Amino acid sequence: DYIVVKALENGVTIIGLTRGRDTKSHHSEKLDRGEVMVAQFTEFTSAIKIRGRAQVYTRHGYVETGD
Amino acid sequence: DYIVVKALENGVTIIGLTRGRDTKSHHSEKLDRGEVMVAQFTEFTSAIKIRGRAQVYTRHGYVETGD
Amino acid sequence: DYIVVKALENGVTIIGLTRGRDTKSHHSEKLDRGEVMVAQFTEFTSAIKIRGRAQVYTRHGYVETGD
Amino acid sequence: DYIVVKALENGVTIIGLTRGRDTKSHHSEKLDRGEVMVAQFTEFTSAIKIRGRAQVYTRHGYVETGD
Amino acid sequence: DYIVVKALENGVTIIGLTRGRDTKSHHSEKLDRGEVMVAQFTEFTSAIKIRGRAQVYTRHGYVETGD
Amino acid sequence: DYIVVKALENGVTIIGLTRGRDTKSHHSEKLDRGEVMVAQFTEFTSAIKIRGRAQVYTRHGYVETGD
Amino acid sequence: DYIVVKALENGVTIIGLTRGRDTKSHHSEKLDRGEVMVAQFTEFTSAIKIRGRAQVYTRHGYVETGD
Amino acid sequence: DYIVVKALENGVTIIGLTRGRDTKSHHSEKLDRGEVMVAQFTEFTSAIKIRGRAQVYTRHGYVETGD
Amino acid sequence: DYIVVKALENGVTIIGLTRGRDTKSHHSEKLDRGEVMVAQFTEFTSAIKIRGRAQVYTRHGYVETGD
Amino acid sequence: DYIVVKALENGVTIIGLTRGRDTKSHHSEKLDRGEVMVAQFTEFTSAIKIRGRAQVYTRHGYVETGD
Amino acid sequence: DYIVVKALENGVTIIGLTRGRDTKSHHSEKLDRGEVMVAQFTEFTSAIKIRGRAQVYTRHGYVETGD
Ligand SMILES: N[C@@H](Cc1c[nH]c2ccccc12)C(=O)O
Ligand SMILES: N[C@@H](Cc1c[nH]c2ccccc12)C(=O)O
Ligand SMILES: N[C@@H](Cc1c[nH]c2ccccc12)C(=O)O
Ligand SMILES: N[C@@H](Cc1c[nH]c2ccccc12)C(=O)O
Ligand SMILES: N[C@@H](Cc1c[nH]c2ccccc12)C(=O)O
Ligand SMILES: N[C@@H](Cc1c[nH]c2ccccc12)C(=O)O
Ligand SMILES: N[C@@H](Cc1c[nH]c2ccccc12)C(=O)O
Ligand SMILES: N[C@@H](Cc1c[nH]c2ccccc12)C(=O)O
Ligand SMILES: N[C@@H](Cc1c[nH]c2ccccc12)C(=O)O
Ligand SMILES: N[C@@H](Cc1c[nH]c2ccccc12)C(=O)O
Ligand SMILES: N[C@@H](Cc1c[nH]c2ccccc12)C(=O)O
Repeated sequence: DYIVVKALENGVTIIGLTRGRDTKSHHSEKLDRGEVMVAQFTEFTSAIKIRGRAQVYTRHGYVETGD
Repeated sequence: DYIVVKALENGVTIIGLTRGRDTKSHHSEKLDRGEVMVAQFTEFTSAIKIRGRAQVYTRHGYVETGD
Repeated sequence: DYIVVKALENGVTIIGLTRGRDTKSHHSEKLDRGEVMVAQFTEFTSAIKIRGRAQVYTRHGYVETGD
Repeated sequence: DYIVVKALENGVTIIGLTRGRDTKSHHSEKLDRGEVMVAQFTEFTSAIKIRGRAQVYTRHGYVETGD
Repeated sequence: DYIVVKALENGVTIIGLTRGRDTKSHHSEKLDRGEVMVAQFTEFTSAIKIRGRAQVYTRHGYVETGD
Repeated sequence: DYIVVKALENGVTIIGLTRGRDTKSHHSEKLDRGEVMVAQFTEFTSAIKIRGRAQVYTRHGYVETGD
Repeated sequence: DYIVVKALENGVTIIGLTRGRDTKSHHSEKLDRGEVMVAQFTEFTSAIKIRGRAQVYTRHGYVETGD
Repeated sequence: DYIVVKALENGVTIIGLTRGRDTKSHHSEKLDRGEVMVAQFTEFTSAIKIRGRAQVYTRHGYVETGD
Repeated sequence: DYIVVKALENGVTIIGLTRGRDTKSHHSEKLDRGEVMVAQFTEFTSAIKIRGRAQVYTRHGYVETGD
Repeated sequence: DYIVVKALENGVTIIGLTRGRDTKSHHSEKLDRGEVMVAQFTEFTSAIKIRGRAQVYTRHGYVETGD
Repeated sequence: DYIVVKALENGVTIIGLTRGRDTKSHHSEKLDRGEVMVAQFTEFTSAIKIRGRAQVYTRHGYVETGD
């Protein structure tokens, strides 16, 4: 399972949150405008947060982040 | 399996409830307006509660939290 | 597998019933109006009861609790 | 696999029948009008009987109990 | 896998036939008019017979028993 | 996997043929008009024969036995 | 996986061919007009031949044997 | 997985090719006009060749052999 | 998983390429016009090449080889 | 699971990010205009980033990278 | 899982990239105009690159390589 994120502006951040008892960010990937990241859920990542203006495609459909 | 939550206002809270005999909150993730969180069910999280105004996308469709 | 419940009034209760030989409530989660809970079936929960006015989304469709 | 039952009157009964060589009731859950129960098949429950006026949603569609 | 049976008259019988070398009835569940039984195939039940007027819902569609 | 058979006349026979090197009948279930049998393939049954006038529902659709 | 065969005349033959290095008939089941046989692929049967006029329903659709 | 072949003329041949390092014919089944063969892929058969005029039904649709 | 190839001319070649570190042809099957070959991916075959005029049916649709 | 990327200009980069505790680039594949790369998620790759103008096809639909 | 490539000109190259820590080409298969290659992902191939004018069919749809 993965999600697809396309940045609509510079500085979009995709934050991987840790799997396990604690929930904290283990990695923040910065995307420039137009870049796309396709990110899986993994042994280390059980939640993903997206900041900034972006298009997000998931199994449950499409949603836009940002205002 | 995961759910997708987009905050429609600041201070939306996504609360992870513990798997197991007890049911209590192990983590509350705060979202600002426009931010999106994609959160799995895991070894530690078997129920999720959402407070504040947000859009929630799940396998069973779309629902809005808040009044 | 999980179900999605949105409270349409304060005091909606989501009751987890125990898996196993006995069937009793191991947890009652209270929801305020507008809050949503997404709850899995688990090693401890094999039946779920919902009291109060709420929207319930499951694999078999949508149903409203309350009068 | 689970079924969804919404009580249309008070006193609706959801009866869990035992898995195994014998078939007898191990639990009867009473529902008040408007309450919903979502119940799985389990290690202890291989058949479920519903008495009283209720809406029943299963993998094979919708059926109403009662006259 | 399960089937769903709604009795359209009193005295509808759902007969569980034994899995294994022999095929005989290990249990007959009586339904009153309007009652519903949802019954799985199990380690002990590999065939089910329905007598009397009833609605039967299975993976292969709907069929009515009785004349 | 199972098939569903509804008898359209008395004396409809559902014959279970043995799994294994030999193919012979291990059981013949007689149905009266209007009765329904839902029968799985099992460790002992790898083929099923139906005699008499009946409706047969399988994964591959509907077929009527008899002339 | 199984196929469904309905005989449209007497003497329709359903021939089970052996699984393994050799391919020969291990069983020929004779059907009378109107009879139906539902036959699985098994540890002993990896190919099935049908002779005479019959309707054959498989995962890939419907085909009629005979001229 | 299996394929379905209906002979449109006498002498249609269904050739089983061996699984493994070598690829040679281990069996040729002759069909008369109107006969149908339903043949699986097996431990010994990883490719199948069809000669003569016939209808062939597979997971990827329908194709006719012969000119 | 398999593919289906129907030769539209004589001398169509279906080439099995080896699975593993090396990629070379382990077998070339010649088809005459109108013949069909249904070929699986196997322990020895992880790529298949088709030369000459033919119809090719795969999980991803239909394509014709040749000019 | 894989994604498909077609470069719409020279110098499109497909960046494989490492699976595990760290998230860094283990490989950058350069594509010239018109070239296509089909890339799986693997033991070493749990996220993929795409820079430059390209068409990206995933399980969740189509998205174009670049401005 | 496999992809299907049909060459629209001579000299189309299908490049297998190695699975594992390194990503380099382990094999380049040359196709002449009209030839088709059906190629799986394997223990040795976790990414595939296509150069030259060709039609590419994958689980996510159709795309043409080349200008
Ligand atoms: N550490 C948490 C992260 C998480 C996943 N889903 C969540 C939902 C809500 C809060 C936290 C989470 C876990 O693995 O379970
Ligand atoms: N601790 C509970 C949490 C839970 C999951 N689903 C529920 C439904 C109702 C109440 C509690 C729950 C469990 O793992 O089972
Ligand atoms: N303790 C019961 C709970 C239950 C599940 N499904 C039911 C249906 C009816 C009555 C009780 C139940 C069990 O695990 O089986
Ligand atoms: N004890 C029975 C209960 C049952 C399941 N399906 C049935 C159908 C008919 C009668 C009884 C049953 C069993 O586990 O098999
Ligand atoms: N004892 C039989 C019951 C049965 C299942 N399917 C059948 C079909 C026909 C006759 C009997 C059966 C068995 O387990 O196999
Ligand atoms: N004894 C046979 C029964 C059978 C199943 N499918 C068949 C098809 C044709 C003839 C016989 C059969 C077997 O288990 O394989
Ligand atoms: N004995 C063969 C039977 C068979 C199955 N599919 C076939 C296709 C062609 C010829 C023979 C066969 C086998 O098990 O493999
Ligand atoms: N012996 C070969 C047969 C085969 C299967 N698919 C093929 C495709 C092309 C050529 C040969 C084959 C194998 O098992 O792999
Ligand atoms: N020997 C290669 C064959 C192969 C499969 N898919 C490919 C794609 C490109 C080039 C070669 C291949 C392997 O098993 O992996
Ligand atoms: N190293 C990370 C890579 C990753 C996957 N999905 C992510 C989402 C956000 C940030 C990093 C990631 C992991 O395997 O989990
Ligand atoms: N060696 C890499 C190849 C690869 C697969 N998917 C990728 C995406 C981007 C870059 C490289 C790759 C791996 O097995 O993981």
